[in-house]
Amino acid sequence: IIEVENLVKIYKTGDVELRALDDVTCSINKGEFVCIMGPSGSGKSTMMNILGCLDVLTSGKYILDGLSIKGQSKAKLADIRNHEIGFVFQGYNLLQKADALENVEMPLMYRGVPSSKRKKMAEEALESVGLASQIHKRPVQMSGGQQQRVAIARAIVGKAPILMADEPTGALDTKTSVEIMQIFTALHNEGTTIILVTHEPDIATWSERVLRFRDGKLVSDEAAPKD
Amino acid sequence: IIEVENLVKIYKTGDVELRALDDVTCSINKGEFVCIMGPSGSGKSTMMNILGCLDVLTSGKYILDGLSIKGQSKAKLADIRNHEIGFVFQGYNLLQKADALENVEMPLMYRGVPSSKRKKMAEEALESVGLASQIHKRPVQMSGGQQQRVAIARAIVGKAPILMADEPTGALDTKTSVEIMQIFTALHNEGTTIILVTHEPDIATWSERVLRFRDGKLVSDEAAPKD
Ligand SMILES: Nc1ncnc2c1ncn2[C@@H]1O[C@H](COP(=O)(O)OP(=O)(O)OP(=O)(O)O)[C@@H](O)[C@H]1O
Ligand SMILES: Nc1ncnc2c1ncn2[C@@H]1O[C@H](COP(=O)(O)OP(=O)(O)OP(=O)(O)O)[C@@H](O)[C@H]1O
Ligand SMILES: [Mg+2]
Ligand SMILES: [Mg+2]
Repeated sequence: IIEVENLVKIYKTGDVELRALDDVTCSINKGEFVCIMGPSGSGKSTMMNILGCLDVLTSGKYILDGLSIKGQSKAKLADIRNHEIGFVFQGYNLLQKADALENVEMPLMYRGVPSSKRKKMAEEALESVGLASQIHKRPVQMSGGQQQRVAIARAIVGKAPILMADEPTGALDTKTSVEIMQIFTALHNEGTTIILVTHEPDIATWSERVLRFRDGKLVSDEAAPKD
Repeated sequence: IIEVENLVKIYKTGDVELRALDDVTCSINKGEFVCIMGPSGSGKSTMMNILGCLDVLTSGKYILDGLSIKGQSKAKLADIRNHEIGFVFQGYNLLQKADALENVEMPLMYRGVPSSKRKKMAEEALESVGLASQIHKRPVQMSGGQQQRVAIARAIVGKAPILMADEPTGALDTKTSVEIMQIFTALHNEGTTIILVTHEPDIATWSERVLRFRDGKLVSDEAAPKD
């Protein structure tokens, strides 16, 4: 479902050019559960942002579900994001002025889901991540792990075919992390393709395959370690 | 150095009153290395914000280095924060318009440290957390773990007697986390009192004592687990 070929992403800071992604080639099949790992600054979020159609590649190819992403219009990319991909951001990216329920309803609003159905789906998503009592709070009124779970609820509410999650358990205790991974596993069993960035080897054991990055390069592609 | 007695913190959301901290009593000695653990939403950051003089308690006592914190003026609290405490926020709280170097210089600026000395100390702090090549980048140009390390550098640059860190390794890979914990251990050996919130049992083994929270209550106070 995802094919990446010779992917390069360059950032310029002043005169300095940094190859945040350096000639990455890999493919992910429909329904796979893949983990991306690597040191801080190795290019994981940059990779996720390009796969999630949130950022443009500098050179190389990215084919998503048969469609070449390079050169697509902003409107087309937004359309793909709204229908094909559920995305959990490393920094959550919640709307500060909206409450948890409104934040989770957002992707459904973009798809034109009617208001009462939208509200019910959002409530169920928040309940599934343990936030039933928090739905009318704004992000600033919530703990770090609660905000992270709102971001997760927003990414799963639409049951998009691809779930991309950038360190979704970073702010969560072990018990809550396991509950989230159980939700992801259930989605995977229903056919969702999952791409998850994590630093934690325990989390990686829930996936089938680990792609390791270092200094913008893909350095290994192996079966996930077992428990 | 820190004494807390019957500490209560209540948040009101609409008509709902939440006891984010519920009758907490404990004391921390000068030079101790303490970990605070507990589930998401259990009150850890709320506790840190009160200890760090960033938030006011609803009722109870908080004595810091012999001084009763309740009722102190905003100016006095700011003064204490600038001289006594280095604080790593769970959400980093970096100035988005300033670069890494300027962010780390901030606490030294508040203390009136002259510009050239300030710059040198900030560079050394950033170098110690592995960010020598990132000092002129703004937060939005950095990875999650790099931003977290800028927040850490800012908290240690002034060598304040108390270091408070709210999940300082949440966005870091294992190797980088170990480097950070080695820095904290070195500071501890120089006499710094350290209070660290973490979800990760591996990080807790670096401390001497673990305070566990659940639903705003302090439920256990024990020696840290060994490796
Ligand atoms: N400004 C606020 N208004 C209302 N409720 C709040 C506010 N800040 C925090 N809370 C609530 O207080 C409780 C404790 O929050 P706190 O941030 O201390 O948790 P935590 O233990 O740090 O969690 P995490 O591990 O997720 O960071 C949570 O239920 C949270 O929703
Ligand atoms: N907008 C930008 N401008 C300049 N450099 C950037 C920008 N965004 C990211 N970078 C750099 O690209 C490199 C890769 O960043 P990326 O966010 O992909 O790392 P990461 O693997 O997700 O790290 P972490 O585990 O810390 O989140 C880093 O060195 C970072 O500083
Ligand atoms: Mg990242
Ligand atoms: Mg917290």
